Amino acid sequence: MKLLITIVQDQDVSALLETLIEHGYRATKLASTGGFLRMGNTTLLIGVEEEELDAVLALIKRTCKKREQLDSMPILSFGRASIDSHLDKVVVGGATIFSVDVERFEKI
Amino acid sequence: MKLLITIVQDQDVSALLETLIEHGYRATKLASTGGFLRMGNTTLLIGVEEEELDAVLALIKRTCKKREQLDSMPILSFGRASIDSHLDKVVVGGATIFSVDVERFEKI
Amino acid sequence: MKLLITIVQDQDVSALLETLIEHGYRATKLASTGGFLRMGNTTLLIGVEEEELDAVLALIKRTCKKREQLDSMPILSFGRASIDSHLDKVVVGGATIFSVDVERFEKI
Ligand SMILES: Nc1ncnc2c1ncn2[C@@H]1O[C@@H]2COP(=O)(O)O[C@H]3[C@@H](O)[C@H](n4cnc5c(N)ncnc54)O[C@@H]3COP(=O)(O)O[C@H]2[C@H]1O
Ligand SMILES: Nc1ncnc2c1ncn2[C@@H]1O[C@@H]2COP(=O)(O)O[C@H]3[C@@H](O)[C@H](n4cnc5c(N)ncnc54)O[C@@H]3COP(=O)(O)O[C@H]2[C@H]1O
Ligand SMILES: Nc1ncnc2c1ncn2[C@@H]1O[C@@H]2COP(=O)(O)O[C@H]3[C@@H](O)[C@H](n4cnc5c(N)ncnc54)O[C@@H]3COP(=O)(O)O[C@H]2[C@H]1O
Repeated sequence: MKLLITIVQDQDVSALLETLIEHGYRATKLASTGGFLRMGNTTLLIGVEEEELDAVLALIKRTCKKREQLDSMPILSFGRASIDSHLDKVVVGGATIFSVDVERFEKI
Repeated sequence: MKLLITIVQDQDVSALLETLIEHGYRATKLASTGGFLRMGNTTLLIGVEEEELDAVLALIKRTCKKREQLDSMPILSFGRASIDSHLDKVVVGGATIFSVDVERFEKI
Repeated sequence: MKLLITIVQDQDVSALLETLIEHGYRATKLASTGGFLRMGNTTLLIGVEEEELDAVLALIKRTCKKREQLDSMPILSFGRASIDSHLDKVVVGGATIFSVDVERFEKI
């Protein structure tokens, strides 16, 4: 069993959950915030069997899109350094995925 | 040190936290949502020493109950496929527990 | 790649995020609650390369402070046992950090 800790943009969550469920996968949704843009995003916990990992990653790739975030207000703008004007266009990836090994999985 | 990522029903959270604390265990609570039923549930992070794992799992088993969710509106009902009427009764388990190995634990 | 699951006090979050970003690190913020004091705190997910781990831990140590929580109402006070009066002062650490190994890291 592997646990995918998957950070996606809010706009892709409902389509991603729907396709995961249709394929019989399970997921838990946590509301989160990006550290840089300080905008809301979503962290999904997706527990999958090892042999399902590639199929789930393919579903995520198909559903989650890269987007350009215009007029972003990254965290630095309130800090010590004034930000460079070219930061007004930040590309946010479709998904950031950490796969960790699950030593023990229990359902009660 | 192991980290238990434990998804439980909201109704069991306060009893579970109380019994964990009484036994000297520590936990952090995150509000979450089930991917299928899209109902609120709770994800607990519980960091325990390896030799405490079985005792903590036993506490979770004693406290968290299976429940039938009637008239559920699983995610598919808004999707392409219309859901089968027998889905109006979904059994939700007491807890789903992922135990992952903690390579390094620091308290500052 | 290691994933640092880092629980900090709300008061230190914005300074910590700012210094992480300035040093080129990335983080995701999750609102959480302490199991004992039932007060809001913050759980950060920080994915770092293994050779960056010590530097990031040093940043966290510099930014996150221990604090005394006065007149706390730990969870037991609503439970079966009435709490001992000396619990009216609880020391909350600057950060609790679980470092887990990331078997596979993907950005889409
Ligand atoms: N220190 C920095 N310097 C310059 N540019 C920076 C930066 N931190 C982030 N960015 C840029 O801003 C985008 C949004 O980052 P944010 O932190 O708001 O939102 C992030 C964050 O919530 C999460 N994330 C990405 N990498 C992470 C990591 N290593 N650890 C934890 N969370 C991560 O995924 C979201 C999307 O990340 P993505 O990389 O696609 O897109 C990032 C990246 O293009
Ligand atoms: N694709 C699917 N097809 C048919 N039935 C499905 C399904 N996904 C979920 N169910 C059923 O619906 C119940 C509630 O799922 P939900 O996703 O809302 O709420 C879930 C979810 O938040 C979490 N969870 C369970 N397995 C997970 C996994 N492998 N990865 C991540 N989260 C999981 O634990 C909660 C309770 O799960 P539990 O298995 O006891 O109970 C599940 C299961 O009986
Ligand atoms: N069963 C118990 N008996 C006696 N005293 C107890 C206790 N549980 C907690 N405390 C004390 O209360 C402080 C706040 O705990 P809380 O659970 O609200 O907030 C905690 C919790 O959210 C998290 N945390 C700490 N250890 C954890 C673990 N092993 N697993 C999961 N979360 C943990 O970090 C926050 C700060 O923890 P820290 O240790 O610095 O500070 C703790 C500790 O000094």
